[in-house]
Amino acid sequence: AKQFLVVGAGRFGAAVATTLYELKHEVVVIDEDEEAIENIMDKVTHALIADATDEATLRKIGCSNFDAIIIAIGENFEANILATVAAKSLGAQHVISKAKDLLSARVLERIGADMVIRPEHDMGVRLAGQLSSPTVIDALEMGDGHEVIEVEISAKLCGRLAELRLPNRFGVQVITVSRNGEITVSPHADFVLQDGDMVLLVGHSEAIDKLRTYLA
Amino acid sequence: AKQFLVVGAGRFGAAVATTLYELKHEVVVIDEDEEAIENIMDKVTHALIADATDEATLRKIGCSNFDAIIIAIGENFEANILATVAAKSLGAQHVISKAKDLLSARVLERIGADMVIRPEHDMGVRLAGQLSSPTVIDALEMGDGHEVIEVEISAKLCGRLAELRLPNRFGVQVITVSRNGEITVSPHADFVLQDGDMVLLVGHSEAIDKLRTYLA
Ligand SMILES: Nc1ncnc2c1ncn2[C@@H]1O[C@H](COP(=O)(O)OP(=O)(O)OP(=O)(O)O)[C@@H](O)[C@H]1O
Ligand SMILES: Nc1ncnc2c1ncn2[C@@H]1O[C@H](COP(=O)(O)OP(=O)(O)OP(=O)(O)O)[C@@H](O)[C@H]1O
Repeated sequence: AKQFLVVGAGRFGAAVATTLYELKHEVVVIDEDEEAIENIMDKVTHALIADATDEATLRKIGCSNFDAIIIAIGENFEANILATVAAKSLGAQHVISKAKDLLSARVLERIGADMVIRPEHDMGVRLAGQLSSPTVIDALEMGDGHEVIEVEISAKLCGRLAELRLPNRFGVQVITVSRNGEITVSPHADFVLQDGDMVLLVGHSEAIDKLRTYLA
Repeated sequence: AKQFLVVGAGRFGAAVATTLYELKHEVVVIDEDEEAIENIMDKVTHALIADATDEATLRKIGCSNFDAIIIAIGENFEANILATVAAKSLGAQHVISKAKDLLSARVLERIGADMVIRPEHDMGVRLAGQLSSPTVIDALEMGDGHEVIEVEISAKLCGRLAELRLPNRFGVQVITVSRNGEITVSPHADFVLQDGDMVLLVGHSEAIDKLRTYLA
């Protein structure tokens, strides 16, 4: 189990804190609003009413003991900046800050936040990706330039794998096929893809893009 | 290319609209705020100043012509409800509504929204999942109860696949291994996993959970 500090128990901060606690980690939450602390105190390890911009408070809590610190303050940008700077200077390994817009995100990156999240914007981009190609249900980018996509088979991809020649035409390989709850890993060249099969394909990101365009 | 209507050009709505337009779809945006429309009009197909609760306006735009309608109004819950109801009654195929909290989400589901998103909450849950098991870099849930996870190999999973016996011990199979930019699909039983390899594993969701607990 790991230890996390969450600063700000708004909708985003509270969701991070309670989910980490459900996953059996130790979670400390601070917020200057009494009501926010009352709502969360039985769902995390510790919840304290405190001002995150007060360096003495952060020093007492011990920033360097946490695997990550999440600064989930939105509207009060000055408080977000001060808390992020204080956490980094007190030795926090990994600081993740929420930004309310692109400009704030740029400033937070420059002052040392290890990761910056814009919940509304990032969620909007993710939804657009899902709506854009419904045949591509989900995708997973691997760190090395390869990508895996989950595709629901329609007429364009029905038939024997040997005849579809996906590696030659696109540079992608089928790694699993799932039909009626049964999964086949590394299907043979004689396997016949049918309408409605859920298939995982892997390839270089450019190859996957070529396939996405063909399917759109 | 598909057609989308986005109601409300706040941070979430604007991100959905501009991303769909960049992916070459037709996007119409309406918002009652002139400044929001000015900021977005050169990044989408059409942007109109209008009140989304006015049924005559929605009838003129033609709700049933869109592949999906995204109602991205947050604070003004009454407007969100009225726009969602009007869109469904005018024949919209797929209505996605943003909710500002759990209670609003429940109401929107009951009045007919096909999908409800809480950007701050949903992003918080997603971040917690990523922080909880850093060895599990990403995951993809397949519709049929199977899941694929991307794991960075550490001491707990080093060694020959035949000796690790992952299918017997956890019910999971290695489908790809990526090392220094080279990807191996369906590795042989003699393949030796090394520290730092990026590996994709597939299995039933319960089996993947067992592995996640072992790795945490
Ligand atoms: N200096 C501070 N110290 C501690 N907590 C703070 C400080 N400033 C703001 N907060 C808290 O941070 C929380 C989140 O603030 P924010 O302005 O992002 O609200 P929000 O928009 O409701 O957040 P969300 O969009 O995640 O729901 C609030 O509960 C607020 O009390
Ligand atoms: N009846 C309406 N008709 C059209 N647009 C509306 C209506 N009511 C609100 N809006 C618009 O919806 C947009 C989003 O409203 P919301 O209250 O969610 O703002 P927000 O919190 O800034 O959104 P986000 O969190 O996505 O940035 C605003 O630009 C607002 O002008």
